[in-house]
Order: sequence, then C-alpha cells, then structure tokens
Amino acid sequence: LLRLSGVTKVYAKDGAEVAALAGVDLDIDRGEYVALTGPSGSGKSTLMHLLGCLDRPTAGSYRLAGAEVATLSPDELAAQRRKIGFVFQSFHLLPGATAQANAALPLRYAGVPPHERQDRAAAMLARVGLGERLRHLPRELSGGQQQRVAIARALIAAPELLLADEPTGNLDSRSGTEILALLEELWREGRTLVVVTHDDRLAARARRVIRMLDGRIVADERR
Amino acid sequence: LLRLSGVTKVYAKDGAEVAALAGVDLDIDRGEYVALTGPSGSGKSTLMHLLGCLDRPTAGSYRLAGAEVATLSPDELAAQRRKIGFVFQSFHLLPGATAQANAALPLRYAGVPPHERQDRAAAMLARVGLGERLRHLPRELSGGQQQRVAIARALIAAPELLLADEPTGNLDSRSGTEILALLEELWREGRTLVVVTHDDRLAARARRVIRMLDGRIVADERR
Ligand SMILES: Nc1ncnc2c1ncn2[C@@H]1O[C@H](COP(=O)(O)OP(=O)(O)OP(=O)(O)O)[C@@H](O)[C@H]1O
Ligand SMILES: Nc1ncnc2c1ncn2[C@@H]1O[C@H](COP(=O)(O)OP(=O)(O)OP(=O)(O)O)[C@@H](O)[C@H]1O
Ligand SMILES: [Mg+2]
Ligand SMILES: [Mg+2]
Repeated sequence: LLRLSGVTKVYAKDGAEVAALAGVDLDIDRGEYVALTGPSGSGKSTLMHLLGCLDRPTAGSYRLAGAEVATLSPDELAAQRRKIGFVFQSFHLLPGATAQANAALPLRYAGVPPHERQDRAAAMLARVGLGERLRHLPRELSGGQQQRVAIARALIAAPELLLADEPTGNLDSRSGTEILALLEELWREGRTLVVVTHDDRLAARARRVIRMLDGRIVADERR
Repeated sequence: LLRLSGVTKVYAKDGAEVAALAGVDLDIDRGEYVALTGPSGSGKSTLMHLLGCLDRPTAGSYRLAGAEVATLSPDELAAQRRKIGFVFQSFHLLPGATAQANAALPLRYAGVPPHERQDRAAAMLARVGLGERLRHLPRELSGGQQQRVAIARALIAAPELLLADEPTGNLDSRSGTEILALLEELWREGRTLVVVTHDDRLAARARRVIRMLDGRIVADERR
C-alpha cells in the first residue's frame, strides 16, 4: 500500500542542512499494524507527514496505492489526503469550533448532510469518553480531551489508512488503553494502522515495530 | 509553602456548571517532591494553574508562602509568578522566537543582561539535549524538542517552586529520564517540585503521590 524509496527530507537552516530524514526505504502493506518508535527528533513525525501526503520529500519516491504521490495534481492529492485519518501530535483543532464541529469536519468534506454528521460526531466523541463535552471549544478542554477530539476527527470517516502520531501522549493509562482498543478495532476491520509512540507497552501491541534514529530506520521487526 | 483550602473552580458552560475543581484541600511543604496523577479531565492542570498564580479559584483560599494570593496586587502577583517555574502541558512557546530566546525569557524579566542570558539559555538547552537547536523556531522543532525548550525556560532562573505539567508526555523514555533527573537535581538542592504525570513509573519516583478524580483529591500517599 505504502512504499517509500530513498526518501530524504532536508531543511536549510542558517546556511546549514538539517536532515530530518536521511534515506528511508519502507514498505507497508494493506492491513498492517505498525508501531513507529525512536528518540525525540529522530524523524517520526516527518515520516508520518510524508505518508499522510501533508508534505513532500526532498528526494526519493513515495508510492501510495500504486501512484507516485509527487505526480498527483492538487485535486488528486487533496482527495488522497481525505482517505487518510491523521492524528496530529499537536492536535491541530480549529480553536473557534466546538468538539462536535471539529470531529465532524471530515464528514463535511465528504458531503455528509449536517444533521447526520452532527449525530456521527456525537457518537464518535461518546466513544472516546467526551459525550458531555460536545459543545466545548478546544480551550475549554483538558489536554487529553483535546487529544481525544483529534482522534475522533481522524477516525470519524472510517478511513482505510490511519496515521496516529503519539495518540496517547496526554492520556492516563486507562483512557489510552480505550483509545488503542478503538484504533485496533478499526484495524481488525481491515484497515492499515501506523502509530507513533514513545510507550514501549503500546509498541508491543503492534504486529511490526520500526525504530528510527537520526532520520533513518535502524530496526524493523515483525511479531 | 502552599495551602489550598476549600478550593473550587467552576466554569459556566451553556447555562450549566462544569466543576473543574470541586473542593480541594491541600498542603505542600517547602522541599517536597509531589506527583499529581488522575484521569484525563480530572482537574490536574486546573490545580497547577492555581498553584502557579495563573488563575484564581471560584471559591476557597490559596496561601503561598503565607500570603493569601487573592489579596495580592497585580504587581505582587506578577512578582510571585516569576518565582515559579511552570512547564505547560501545551508548552506555550513564543512562535516567533528561537529556542534560545524562548529559554532566556525568564532571565530577561529578571533584568539579566543579554549576553549572560544568551549564554545561560545555551547552557540549559544543552543540558536538555538541544545544544544544536538554539536558533530553531518552535515550528522547526519536533514535539519533544518543543517540550524540552519549555522545560529549559521553566528551570533557567532556578526558581524555588517547580510546577511541571506532564513534562515527559512527548519524550522517549531515555529523554524523559534525563529530564526527570534534571528536575530531581534541582529538587535535591532544596526546591519544591510538583509534577503532573500519566506515567506510573514517573509517579513512583516522587516522595508523595496525590491522585485526583472528578475535581477532587481521592488519594494522598507518602513514601
Ligand atoms: N474554560 C472551560 N470551560 C468549561 N470547562 C472547562 C474549561 N476549562 C477546563 N474545563 C474542564 O475542566 C476539567 C478539568 O480540566 P483539566 O485541564 O484540569 O484536566 P486535566 O486533569 O489536566 O486533564 P488531562 O490529563 O487531560 O490534561 C475538564 O473536564 C475540562 O473539560
Ligand atoms: N522546518 C524545520 N527546519 C529545520 N529543522 C526541522 C524543521 N522541522 C523539523 N526539523 C528537525 O527535524 C528533526 C525531526 O523532527 P520530527 O518532528 O520528525 O521528530 P520526531 O521523531 O517526531 O520527534 P518527537 O518524538 O520529539 O516528536 C528534528 O531534529 C527537528 O529539529
Ligand atoms: Mg514527533
Ligand atoms: Mg492537563
């Protein structure tokens, strides 16, 4: 499903180069459950953004479902992004919209009518324990509650590819376990799940663990 | 050092009341090392903001170093805040300032000359592993790197009271351990340390663990 070949991502900073990704080759098949781990700054979020078509490599190729992403038109790229559920490490909620409106956003893009998408947003928020926070704005929510709104939004259209960048970083172990159970349920229905996590106990639940260091993949183990 | 008595924090939302804190009594002595735990939404960050003089209770009293915080003048309150090192759950870095400038900010308030505060910021950032990221803006840093800048900023003036709201949530276990070692070193020099954490292994290192649930303290154990 996903194939990265020779992928690099280099930033220019003060006349020097920072290699966020320094040569990555990676194949992920449809239906896999992958954990992506590694030290802070090792390139995990950068890799996730490339996989999610939110950024482009400096060099190398990314084929998604057989198509080279760099050759897609802006419309095709946008269409591809909407098939991907992305949980951002920093949430990226709309500050002026309620939890319910934030969670419903992907359905709005999909043309789902207002009443139905509000209902589905309410249901998904209830599943992540926020049934009593539907009308709260992000600034009226705790850190872990904001994280759960971001998760609800990523999952609400039941996309085929789920990319979750540290989805439990702000959650107690019980809430974190519930979130992981929800992600795994969606995966068992046939979806592809990639989770960045700093928690070894979470990584241990995946079927494959990829470890990064300094912009490279240094380990890739299947269980 | 810190005494909360009958503290409540209530928000009005859509004509209903949300009690973020529903009656908290808490004493913390100078030199203590306290972990604050509890489910997402249980009131930990709200409590931390009150302790840090960043917010006021709806009812009840907060005495800090013997003085009732509600009776302080704006200037006295600002002076009190500057003696407290606060690591925010969402970092709150200045987006237009470099890592070095962000870390140096408390020294600027303290009237430290530019050259000295730049040097001290560079040193503190090196201690949290960011010696090669001094000139990066927050958006040019990974999530865990931003968290470490926030930590460096909180610690740089070696304040007597350290309030850290989930300081390792975005860090791998090795970086997290280094950060904790730094916090504990400052504590061993005589400071008061309160850490909110979802990680039981981190909470186990504290000398006292306070557990919250639904805006109340439900457990308070000393080791
Ligand atoms: N401005 C507000 N209006 C209404 N409710 C609020 C507001 N701010 C916070 N809350 C509510 O107060 C409760 C406590 O929030 P707080 O941020 O203290 O939780 P927390 O324990 O830090 O959670 P987490 O572990 O997720 O960070 C939450 O249920 C939240 O929805
Ligand atoms: N715009 C940029 N300019 C320069 N360097 C950048 C930029 N964006 C990211 N970087 C660097 O790229 C590296 C990888 O960042 P990335 O966010 O992928 O790390 P990460 O593995 O997700 O880390 P964390 O676990 O802390 O979230 C970091 O060292 C970061 O400083
Ligand atoms: Mg990251
Ligand atoms: Mg919090």
